[in-house]
Amino acid sequence: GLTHIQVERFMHYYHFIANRQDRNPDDTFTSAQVAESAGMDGSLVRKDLAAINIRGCSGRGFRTDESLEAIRYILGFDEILRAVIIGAGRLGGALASYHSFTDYGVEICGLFDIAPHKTGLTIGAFEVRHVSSLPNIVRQMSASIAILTVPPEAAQESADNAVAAGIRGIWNFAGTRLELPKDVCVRHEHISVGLAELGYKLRNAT
Amino acid sequence: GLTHIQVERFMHYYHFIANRQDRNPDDTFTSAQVAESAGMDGSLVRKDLAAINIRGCSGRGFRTDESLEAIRYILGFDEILRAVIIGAGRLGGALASYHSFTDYGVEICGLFDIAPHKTGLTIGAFEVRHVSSLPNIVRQMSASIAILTVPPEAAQESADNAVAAGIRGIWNFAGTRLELPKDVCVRHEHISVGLAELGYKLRNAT
Ligand SMILES: NC(=O)c1ccc[n+]([C@@H]2O[C@H](COP(=O)([O-])OP(=O)(O)OC[C@H]3O[C@@H](n4cnc5c(N)ncnc54)[C@H](O)[C@@H]3O)[C@@H](O)[C@H]2O)c1
Ligand SMILES: NC(=O)c1ccc[n+]([C@@H]2O[C@H](COP(=O)([O-])OP(=O)(O)OC[C@H]3O[C@@H](n4cnc5c(N)ncnc54)[C@H](O)[C@@H]3O)[C@@H](O)[C@H]2O)c1
Repeated sequence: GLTHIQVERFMHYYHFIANRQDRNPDDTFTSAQVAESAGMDGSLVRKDLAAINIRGCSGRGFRTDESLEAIRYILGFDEILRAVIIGAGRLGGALASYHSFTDYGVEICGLFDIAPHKTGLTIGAFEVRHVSSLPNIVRQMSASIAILTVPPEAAQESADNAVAAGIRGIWNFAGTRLELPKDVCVRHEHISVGLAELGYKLRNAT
Repeated sequence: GLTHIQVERFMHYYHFIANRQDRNPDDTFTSAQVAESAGMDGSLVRKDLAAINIRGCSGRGFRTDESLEAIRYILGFDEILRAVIIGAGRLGGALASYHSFTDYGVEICGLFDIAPHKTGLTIGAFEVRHVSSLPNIVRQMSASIAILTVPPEAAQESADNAVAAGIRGIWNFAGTRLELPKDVCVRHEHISVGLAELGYKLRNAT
């Protein structure tokens, strides 16, 4: 299987390729182009693509459509997983209105909050539900992922509720450590790497 | 200098180390622990740390405080850069209220919007200003980074205004390609890698 770091690299390639504006059916790209956009070595790009049976033609490079399909396949994007968002505040609302998660085969199927005045509000395509209805929705939808966008002090309790409801994967934006059963996977999201890269370039500009 | 991919790895290490709960002044960690958390190879972790003069003591591992300081130094986190946020909607508001950017040496110094009804609203510690005041604030504050959290159709125009005002780095959340002068750097943010990693683990769970 792939390591996290390999998944990260394939996501770099995915975004690079998906953003190619002049994508006609015969569009091609070179490992040098990918390497430059990701600040990587071209040989590692070629090695990763070869590992998923994508090889370039000398003089032409890699085929865009074929590469995108192979990456989607290895990352499982055509196998739909359902996710709930817990915490319908600013960040939760932004994620609920964001359409790109379906590109990765993840469908948001519910948006939850604890504040009574938020229940029933419409955010994007979702009506905010009270957290007490989380177990029912998770079961009905066979949701496997919970996205935590609650304040830090509510994160552990929200994670516990999600796991009790049947959730097996947690994408945690609240920045706190979580105590979780061994069979539950977690990713802590710090929206920061792009900023650190920008900062590095600006601080080291000649 | 570091490549983007190296900056990404140092950010992995930074978050791993910064999150160690039992950090007393003598706290140590092993490359195996870092490798496991990042899904990487331990030897690459050791190679990266050695490149910034951090070496472990056999039997004890790497010193937490020393490693954190060395990573902060190489990434330039003690050199303050100022940033403005353009687009005071859900995502912009969430980023404006988020305190972690100062960990990376980035200070938000203004939050802007085009909608008249948003001007004067308080979000987090900021009073929303109209975009017409962007050039003045950027100059007064010597801001070098613009964070774009506007709708896709407004992204190019917002980038143009920011660059005209003196901005040299753009962190773009709007998902569109941007035409920019050669001396302006850009990072496109797709908050997605953590979700792809979670999805991969769940789809491949044995
Ligand atoms: N880089 C990042 O990862 C990043 C960036 C921005 C914000 N954040 C974090 O994301 C979280 C949300 O930020 P925000 O600006 O949207 O905050 P917010 O205050 O706008 O929203 C939080 C929402 O959670 C709800 N809530 C509180 N307790 C709850 C519970 N037990 N169950 C369900 N809902 C509950 C609140 O009613 C509120 O609507 C915070 O922890 C913040 O620090 C992380
Ligand atoms: N993974 C990601 O990168 C990610 C996740 C969520 C949202 N997004 C994107 O972030 C952007 C903002 O999302 P949101 O949910 O906060 O939207 P939003 O509608 O809540 O906020 C957009 C704000 O931008 C303002 N605005 C419009 N034109 C402007 C201009 N020319 N100058 C200044 N302000 C202007 C609007 O008045 C509004 O307040 C969208 O492009 C969205 O697709 C990206």
